[in-house]
Amino acid sequence: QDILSKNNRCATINRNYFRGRNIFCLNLLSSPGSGKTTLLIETIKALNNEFSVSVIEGDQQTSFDAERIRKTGVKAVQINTGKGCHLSARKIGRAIDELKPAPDSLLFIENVGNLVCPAAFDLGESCKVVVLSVTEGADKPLKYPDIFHAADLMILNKIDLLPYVDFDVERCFEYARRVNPDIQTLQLSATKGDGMNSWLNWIRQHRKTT
Amino acid sequence: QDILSKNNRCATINRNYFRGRNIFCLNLLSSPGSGKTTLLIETIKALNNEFSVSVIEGDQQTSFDAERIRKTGVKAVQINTGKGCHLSARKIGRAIDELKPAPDSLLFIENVGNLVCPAAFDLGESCKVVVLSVTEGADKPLKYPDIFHAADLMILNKIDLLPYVDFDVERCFEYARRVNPDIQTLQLSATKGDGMNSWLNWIRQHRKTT
Ligand SMILES: Nc1nc2c(ncn2[C@@H]2O[C@H](COP(=O)(O)OP(=O)(O)OP(=O)(O)O)[C@@H](O)[C@H]2O)c(=O)[nH]1
Ligand SMILES: Nc1nc2c(ncn2[C@@H]2O[C@H](COP(=O)(O)OP(=O)(O)OP(=O)(O)O)[C@@H](O)[C@H]2O)c(=O)[nH]1
Ligand SMILES: [Mg+2]
Ligand SMILES: [Mg+2]
Ligand SMILES: [Zn+2]
Ligand SMILES: [Zn+2]
Repeated sequence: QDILSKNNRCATINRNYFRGRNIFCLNLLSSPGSGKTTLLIETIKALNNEFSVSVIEGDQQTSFDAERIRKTGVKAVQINTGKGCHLSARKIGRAIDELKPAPDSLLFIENVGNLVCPAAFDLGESCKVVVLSVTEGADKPLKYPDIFHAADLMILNKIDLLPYVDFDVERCFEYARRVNPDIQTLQLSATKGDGMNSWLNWIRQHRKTT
Repeated sequence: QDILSKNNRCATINRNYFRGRNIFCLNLLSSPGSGKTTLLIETIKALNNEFSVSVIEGDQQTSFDAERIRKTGVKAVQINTGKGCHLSARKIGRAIDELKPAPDSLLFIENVGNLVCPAAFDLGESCKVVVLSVTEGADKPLKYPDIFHAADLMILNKIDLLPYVDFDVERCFEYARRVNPDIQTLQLSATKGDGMNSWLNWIRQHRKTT
């Protein structure tokens, strides 16, 4: 319990930093390979003229994801967690010092691919967004409930693969609402572009109201 | 560190239990939704007349997976880990008491869907098998190296979806061998059946030699 209370103190410092500079910070969560980085790249391409965007990447090893993000032209810092299975608010605090995100900007944190532990660690973000891909099965919200309970928005990704998998979209969203009645839901394909507009509008809208 | 040494003492007890009864125990690891349960169901259907099979299921919540396994006619015990992100040897020890797997049998442990933490916890198994699906991306062995380093076998699943995703099979296997030069690799489709024979033969062969 001591780890969480230390983490929450750092999270409060981060949140005050973001609020003081009007930075809208999103914490992206998912299983490994659900499409977080692909979604971020397409999001940056669509919003880059509208907002200043920067990204903090979290992975056990490699800086592949930060390198993919930097190719879009925006700043990205890579955190390697080693044996660690989630990002902590302390690590984010240090990354913010390095990244120096602009005031009034969008900051995306791509967490380590893990549907369990990141749910418990507040990073100081404005909202948590959980990404689930249709290839993982519709039962995940009930089997891995904590992260769907902690999320403000659930994005169902890879809907271009729906013709090839056995996946019931409405049932999956119903499961998510069973775990978290307030969760909002969107469906899209990060590679094909379907549904991206509803995600971009969600960002525009929540940036103002959060 | 104390957690791991306590776990390892329980793992040794489990391993002696298995050895004493000639039980071949496999610990299946993957991201959420890579296809562990689907693979187990198809494996049981193929081997059920040859061996006695039983299964220990690990999930944060629900007993969906144990119920799916029981529909094949074999015994299954469900462990719910709650906030826990991996199975421990102690939990397996208790499940063995409940399950009472037959001598000379096959015992599958389906771990919690998580490519990070389960790598560090010895359950007393004969071998660790990591399942990766083609929809997750070929970079996973380098980004989540510990679990590929710990595994004896890597199964690439959902190869029926290769035509619809950008995935280089040889590169992925090369990445896995970079992290673990001794890892063996197989590719299959648990739903379509392609490649299942090489997996069944791997089981038959390793059961004798391990
Ligand atoms: N068909 C399809 N593939 C997608 C989509 N989005 C991502 N992918 C593919 O899914 C794989 C993983 O994508 P990434 O963006 O690397 O996933 P990630 O969540 O960032 O993965 P980690 O950071 O390793 O946890 C890649 O092969 C992508 O091309 C999509 O909408 N449709
Ligand atoms: N196309 C295709 N889909 C598959 C294959 N194997 C599994 N699936 C699908 O993948 C989804 C997840 O399968 P599961 O077997 O539940 O995966 P799991 O690894 O047991 O998931 P968790 O226990 O929740 O971590 C389901 O929709 C399956 O139908 C395959 O070889 N090809
Ligand atoms: Mg990524
Ligand atoms: Mg399963
Ligand atoms: Zn963890
Ligand atoms: Zn863990």
